[in-house]
Amino acid sequence: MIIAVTNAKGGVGKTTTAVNLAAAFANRGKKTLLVDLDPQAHSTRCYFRSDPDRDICDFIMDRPSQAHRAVYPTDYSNVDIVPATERLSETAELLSTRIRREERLHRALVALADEYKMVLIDCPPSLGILTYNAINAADLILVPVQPAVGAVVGLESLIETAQELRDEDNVPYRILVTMLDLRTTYTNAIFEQLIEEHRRRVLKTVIHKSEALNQANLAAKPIYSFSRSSRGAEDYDALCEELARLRIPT
Amino acid sequence: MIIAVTNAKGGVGKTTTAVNLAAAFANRGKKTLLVDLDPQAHSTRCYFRSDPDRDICDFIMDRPSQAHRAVYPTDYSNVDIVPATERLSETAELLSTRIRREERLHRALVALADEYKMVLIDCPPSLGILTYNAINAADLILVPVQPAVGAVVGLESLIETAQELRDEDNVPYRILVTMLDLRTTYTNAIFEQLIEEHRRRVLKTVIHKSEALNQANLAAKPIYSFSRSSRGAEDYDALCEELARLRIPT
Ligand SMILES: Nc1ncnc2c1ncn2[C@@H]1O[C@H](COP(=O)(O)OP(=O)(O)OP(=O)(O)O)[C@@H](O)[C@H]1O
Ligand SMILES: Nc1ncnc2c1ncn2[C@@H]1O[C@H](COP(=O)(O)OP(=O)(O)OP(=O)(O)O)[C@@H](O)[C@H]1O
Ligand SMILES: [Mg+2]
Ligand SMILES: [Mg+2]
Repeated sequence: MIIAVTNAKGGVGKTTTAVNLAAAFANRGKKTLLVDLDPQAHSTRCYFRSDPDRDICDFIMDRPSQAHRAVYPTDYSNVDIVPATERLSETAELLSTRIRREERLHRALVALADEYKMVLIDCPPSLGILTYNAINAADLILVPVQPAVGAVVGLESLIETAQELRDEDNVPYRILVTMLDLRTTYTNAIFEQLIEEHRRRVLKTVIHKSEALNQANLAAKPIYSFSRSSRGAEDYDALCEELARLRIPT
Repeated sequence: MIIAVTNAKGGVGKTTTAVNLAAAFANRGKKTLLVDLDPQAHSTRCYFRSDPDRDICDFIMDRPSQAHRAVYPTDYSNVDIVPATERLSETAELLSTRIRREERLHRALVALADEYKMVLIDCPPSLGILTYNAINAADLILVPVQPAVGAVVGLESLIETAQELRDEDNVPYRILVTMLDLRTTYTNAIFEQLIEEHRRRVLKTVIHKSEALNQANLAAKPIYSFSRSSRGAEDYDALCEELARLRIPT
């Protein structure tokens, strides 16, 4: 299953989700590919320490038959990566003028389809050509949403964009509530109201605010290499279970 | 003074800072212009409720003599706004092919220079053509930084970009620590170490994590219209004082 982890809003937990879901699936024996589609390369730093010869730019721009050359194993068993570098910004600009510019990631992933049980795509905080590529490639569009400002407004424009890109009315998306702070009851109540119309798309699993998750990110490690018994590790395990049982389309 | 509020990292408090600093300066009688440079238009929603005839796209793309036509008063005394809309994404793409594409915002602001004591530019979470325009236009580059992942890595590439764009070694930037949570002592300690080499650029004022600030954002209001006696309001007042006394270049 190809999962695009996307939300144009910044800092809502896309990278934390992509990094830790990849590890969670890997822990269950599923061969997993993490595709870093963000020029800021934050998920890359959790799995890859050197300068890659080839990277996401080559993965997208080369012929699909060459895509595998930009895939690297990592130290984390069952996780491979297509690493990002800052030259991805430039590639995104070049991509804007290319034929089939919104489908290139999809074609590269199709070429690798049989090798991976799970593919996780970490998207940048923007609704642009990179995110369009992820939306087109995805079997499931996973939208981390923080109980906070603009959560729903951004969501609706994301869904409209996905409908247009994929030419389908019923886009396969799910909402993941992230960074839930049980203390902020007033904010959470407002958020509950705002999210009501998307209720059946909201996953049962909620990722709670967890300092261990934040520190694991600072240490550039998946939560399972940092604090296996933390709330954050439990939450991503539960999410992994729920997604594994998911049957899409809705 | 023209202040660009920028950081490619998502969710670090750029919008919260632009919105509340604008109000803080306005409260002190300074005529202030808020320029929303983010296609997600989050700072616009705190000051502007209708569909503007002209917006930031016109402000950037038209001749400088026409720039004033995209400026609107708001209900907040002393705050005017150049509102953003989602068509700014498209404009950013068109802008990539235009002459002097990195200087257009600067030229539009020069045309309005005498009318405003303060100009605050809210930037999107990316290091691209829109942020380049803000960096070029700025007297001060204000970088909100959250004690968290990637804080310093992103900072260094931002400074390098600014040096190249402005052709100066000594870029006028300051770091604003945001969303400081006094409970997360371990994270804060790590962050202290990481930020050490930028020590003299870090502002004395720190913005603490404050639920009132988050709720004010949810309610689409500046903190002063929402909870005047909150910690968040105090912090942005203190920041306003510190910036008003700032003498740049360093
Ligand atoms: N459940 C959580 N509990 C505590 N902190 C978290 C949690 N999830 C993420 N964070 C922290 O919040 C910040 C933003 O998270 P993250 O980088 O994953 O978001 P993002 O959506 O990928 O951001 P961007 O839009 O910049 O790509 C990081 O500092 C991260 O460590
Ligand atoms: N000091 C604070 N205390 C508590 N919450 C805050 C604070 N500052 C910002 N927030 C909240 O954190 C989230 C991110 O803040 P904000 O939108 O200002 O960041 P941003 O850098 O503009 O994000 P983006 O990169 O998406 O433009 C919002 O939900 C906001 O309400
Ligand atoms: Mg990210
Ligand atoms: Mg913002």
